[in-house]
Amino acid sequence: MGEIVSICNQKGGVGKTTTTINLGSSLAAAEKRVLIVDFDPQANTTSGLGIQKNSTESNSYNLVSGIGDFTPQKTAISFLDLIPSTSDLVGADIELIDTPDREYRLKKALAPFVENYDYIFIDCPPSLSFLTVNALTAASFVLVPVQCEYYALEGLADLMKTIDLIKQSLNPELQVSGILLTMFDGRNNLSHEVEMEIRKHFQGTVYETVIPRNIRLSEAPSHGKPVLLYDIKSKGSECYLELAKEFLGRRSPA
Amino acid sequence: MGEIVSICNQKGGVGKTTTTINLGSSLAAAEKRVLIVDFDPQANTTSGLGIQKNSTESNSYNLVSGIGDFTPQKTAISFLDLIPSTSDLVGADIELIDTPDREYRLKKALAPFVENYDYIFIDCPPSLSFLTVNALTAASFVLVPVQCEYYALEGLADLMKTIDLIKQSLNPELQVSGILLTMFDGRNNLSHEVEMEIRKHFQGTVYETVIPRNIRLSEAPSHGKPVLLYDIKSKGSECYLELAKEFLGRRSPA
Ligand SMILES: Nc1ncnc2c1ncn2[C@@H]1O[C@H](COP(=O)(O)OP(=O)(O)OP(=O)(O)O)[C@@H](O)[C@H]1O
Ligand SMILES: Nc1ncnc2c1ncn2[C@@H]1O[C@H](COP(=O)(O)OP(=O)(O)OP(=O)(O)O)[C@@H](O)[C@H]1O
Ligand SMILES: [Mg+2]
Ligand SMILES: [Mg+2]
Repeated sequence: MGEIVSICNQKGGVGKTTTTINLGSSLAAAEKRVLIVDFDPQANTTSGLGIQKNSTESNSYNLVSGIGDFTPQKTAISFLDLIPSTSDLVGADIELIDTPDREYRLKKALAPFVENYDYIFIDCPPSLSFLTVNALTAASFVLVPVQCEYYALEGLADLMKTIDLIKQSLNPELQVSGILLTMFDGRNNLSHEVEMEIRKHFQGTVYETVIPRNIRLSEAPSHGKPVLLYDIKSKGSECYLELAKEFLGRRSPA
Repeated sequence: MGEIVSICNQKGGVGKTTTTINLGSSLAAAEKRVLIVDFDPQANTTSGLGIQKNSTESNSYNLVSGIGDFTPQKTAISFLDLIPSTSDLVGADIELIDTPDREYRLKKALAPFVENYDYIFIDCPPSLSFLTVNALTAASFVLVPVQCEYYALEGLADLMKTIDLIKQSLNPELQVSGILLTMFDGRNNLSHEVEMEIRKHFQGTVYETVIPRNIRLSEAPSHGKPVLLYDIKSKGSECYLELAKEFLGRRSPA
């Protein structure tokens, strides 16, 4: 049965989209069946996989509004499908405000797909709004990318409280799959200090794999490809393959 | 009369908070009276200026809800005051959903402060939600920081459309003060390509001053200080002082 994993952090620019695309495609390379849901109206995951925004009816807005017959889109990577985003998603929270089950819309909408995939990843927008609450309610795991910078560190405690609240009120099965350190720059103290601080405070929930700052990761999206296809020899690609191994290792039955 | 400037971009992590703090404090160093409103529930501007979040009644949630008697907080920098943020701000859009003038709350709330300051800067969250719409409705200018990366470039066209919509429907006076290129890294092609692309498409609205990627800018917030106080000799500090000069130059009567 497919496992739903939300990639969340309300702090902006911490590597949510980059992790969704590159962890997703590394698992697909290992022939795991992966579905990615782009749940951010910015649609960065959609364009990072080379797909036009607003180009199909089977998009994440129609998914959560319960409209239409659904076929996820194939991508250039076998074993990796996508439900693309659309700018309509911006209005979803206001439109669905009076719906009785508004927080469970995504969970219900994804139920038919769970048996066709091993993993379903949801890329979230940088906020704690309706879309992110829906993603956390639908998921069994949440993966939290954290940039090795001060503001990202500061926001982590708030995010963990929010995850706890969702676990208590909307989704008792929700567990933290792990905190992922991103954009680590070994040449500066700040990255080392932030890593130390996070490993101390969140012992046991931090991935061993650390994603370094690597220019290939920020070039790949302009070619509409995951870094695995753009430059497999790069440090960025190597580290996301490492992460995929660790991610699978954490899941296999103890 | 004080000019209200919103610092906006729905793309996360592009340097909105860093620009609000460092442009604000550079203008204060030039003895302009500056008020900063932290309108992001993450409260990064608040902590970046060394002030505790949720520590005062005169916060941006009470400002927009119309509660209480207001005195902006003094900061460690003379001529620079702050209306800090609080996590309560997360709920403001749902709470004020039925208020008739919901988009004009901030504009009305800031009116009494306009004659006491030369500039009022509003740091926005990474979204196009109620808070950002309020900030764009209150402002006479909008300054758009853009990271020199692909996703930030991609989102710019959408943002400009949104600004146009606000200008037509809610705030006819709104003008784009300028697009500011941030985290520019001269060693990589991507930064140069993005700069070229933006200067071509948005001719005339891009600041000449470019903010380089500079480690001092990301270290300063952990000391609760603008970069001017943390390391005045740094490239980051120099460039924000340059920006302040250019910002003032654009404003003086032609
Ligand atoms: N390890 C890395 N090294 C270098 N650049 C990176 C790395 N990870 C991400 N980036 C770049 O940094 C920027 C921010 O990353 P990304 O867009 O994935 O973050 P996000 O959390 O999804 O942002 P948002 O909050 O806007 O959704 C992007 O331009 C991306 O290409
Ligand atoms: N020019 C720069 N050089 C190096 N680091 C920078 C620079 N500008 C900002 N930063 C760092 O990059 C991160 C993102 O910047 P910042 O938080 O100001 O962006 P933001 O747009 O306000 O983010 P959000 O969308 O979450 O509000 C921060 O950790 C900040 O310290
Ligand atoms: Mg993203
Ligand atoms: Mg910010």
